Amino acid sequence: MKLLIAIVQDEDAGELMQKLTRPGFQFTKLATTGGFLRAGNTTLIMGLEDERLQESLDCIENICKSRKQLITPPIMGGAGEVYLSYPMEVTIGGATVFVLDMEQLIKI
Amino acid sequence: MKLLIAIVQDEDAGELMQKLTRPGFQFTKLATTGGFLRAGNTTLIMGLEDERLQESLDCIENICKSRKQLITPPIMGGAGEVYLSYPMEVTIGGATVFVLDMEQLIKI
Amino acid sequence: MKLLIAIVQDEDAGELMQKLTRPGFQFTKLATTGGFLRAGNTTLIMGLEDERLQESLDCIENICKSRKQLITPPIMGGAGEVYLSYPMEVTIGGATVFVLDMEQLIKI
Ligand SMILES: Nc1ncnc2c1ncn2[C@@H]1O[C@@H]2COP(=O)(O)O[C@H]3[C@@H](O)[C@H](n4cnc5c(N)ncnc54)O[C@@H]3COP(=O)(O)O[C@H]2[C@H]1O
Ligand SMILES: Nc1ncnc2c1ncn2[C@@H]1O[C@@H]2COP(=O)(O)O[C@H]3[C@@H](O)[C@H](n4cnc5c(N)ncnc54)O[C@@H]3COP(=O)(O)O[C@H]2[C@H]1O
Ligand SMILES: Nc1ncnc2c1ncn2[C@@H]1O[C@@H]2COP(=O)(O)O[C@H]3[C@@H](O)[C@H](n4cnc5c(N)ncnc54)O[C@@H]3COP(=O)(O)O[C@H]2[C@H]1O
Repeated sequence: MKLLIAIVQDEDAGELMQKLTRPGFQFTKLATTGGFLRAGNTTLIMGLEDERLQESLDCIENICKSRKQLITPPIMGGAGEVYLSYPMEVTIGGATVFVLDMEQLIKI
Repeated sequence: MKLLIAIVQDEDAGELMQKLTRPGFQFTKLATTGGFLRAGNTTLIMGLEDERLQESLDCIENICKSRKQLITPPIMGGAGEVYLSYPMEVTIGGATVFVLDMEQLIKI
Repeated sequence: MKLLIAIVQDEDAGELMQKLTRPGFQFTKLATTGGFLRAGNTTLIMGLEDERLQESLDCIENICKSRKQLITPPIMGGAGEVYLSYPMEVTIGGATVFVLDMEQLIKI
């Protein structure tokens, strides 16, 4: 069994959930926040059989798109001052997926 | 060491947390959402020693009960239309538990 | 690759996120709740290369501090009564960190 943890953009989450549900994938949704941009995103945790791993990754790749975002990050000065740096463009990927080996999936 | 991720129904969460606390289990609670029913549920993450695994599963089995729920799922049509299907009964299990091997549990 | 799950106190979360971002660590933040004190805390999930594990633990140790908290836990009586016990002091550690082996980290 595998445990997938997929961090996706909120804009793709709804469509991804529909795409995964139809072929019978089961998953749980967490409302999370990106560590760098501090913006809300969506994390799906999904337990699945080894043989369905590629199929689930295909769903994610099919739906989740890279996007660019312009940010003006504050620069934290030494004594608590904050400076504004130049605007910079950040690319947020379609999805970041962690694949872990799962010893047991128990339904109680 | 093992990492347990237990997805349980909100109705059982409070009682389960009390049941786990008394014998000294430690855990962290996440407010999550079921991917299919889109209803709120509770996920507990629990690091524990291998020898206490069965005891924790017994607590979960003792408290968490299966429930039936009637839903009328929308059917998404091809061009964005939404149709109402017949009401259907879904069984939500007491708990879904993932058991993962944990390399280290570090207290800082 | 490793997956780190670090449960830290809210008071340290902001500073820890800055400390981790500067050397290029990437992580996702979850708003969580401690199972015992039922108070809000912060969980960071971080996928990283094996060779950077110690560096990330050093960041956490550097920022996250133990704190004491006085609580008066309710005692749940047999038939639903609640009694107040004596105030007791609980030490909340700087951080609880789970280290798991991650099979794959996939960027889509
Ligand atoms: N320390 C840093 N220095 C400079 N630039 C940085 C950076 N951390 C992130 N970025 C950039 O900002 C984008 C958004 O990151 P954020 O942390 O908000 O949101 C992230 C985070 O929530 C999650 N994520 C990505 N890699 C992760 C990892 N190794 N562990 C945990 N979460 C991760 O996926 C979201 C999208 O990540 P993605 O890599 O596509 O896109 C990232 C990356 O292009
Ligand atoms: N392999 C897995 N990975 C991650 N999380 C998992 C999981 N298996 C179960 N869960 C979590 O546990 C909740 C209860 O699942 P259960 O299978 O008992 O009860 C399920 C099942 O009877 C049914 N169901 C779920 N997904 C379905 C699907 N794709 N097609 C048809 N029925 C589905 O609806 C009930 C509620 O599902 P919901 O998704 O709202 O809520 C799920 C989900 O949050
Ligand atoms: N093995 C594990 N698995 C999952 N999450 C874990 C964990 N160990 C710790 N945590 C998380 O880290 C927080 C701080 O735990 P710590 O052990 O430093 O500090 C703990 C500990 O000193 C004490 N405590 C926790 N559970 C206890 C229990 N069952 N009986 C007596 N004292 C307990 O209360 C403090 C706050 O606990 P709280 O549960 O509110 O919050 C916990 C919990 O969210």
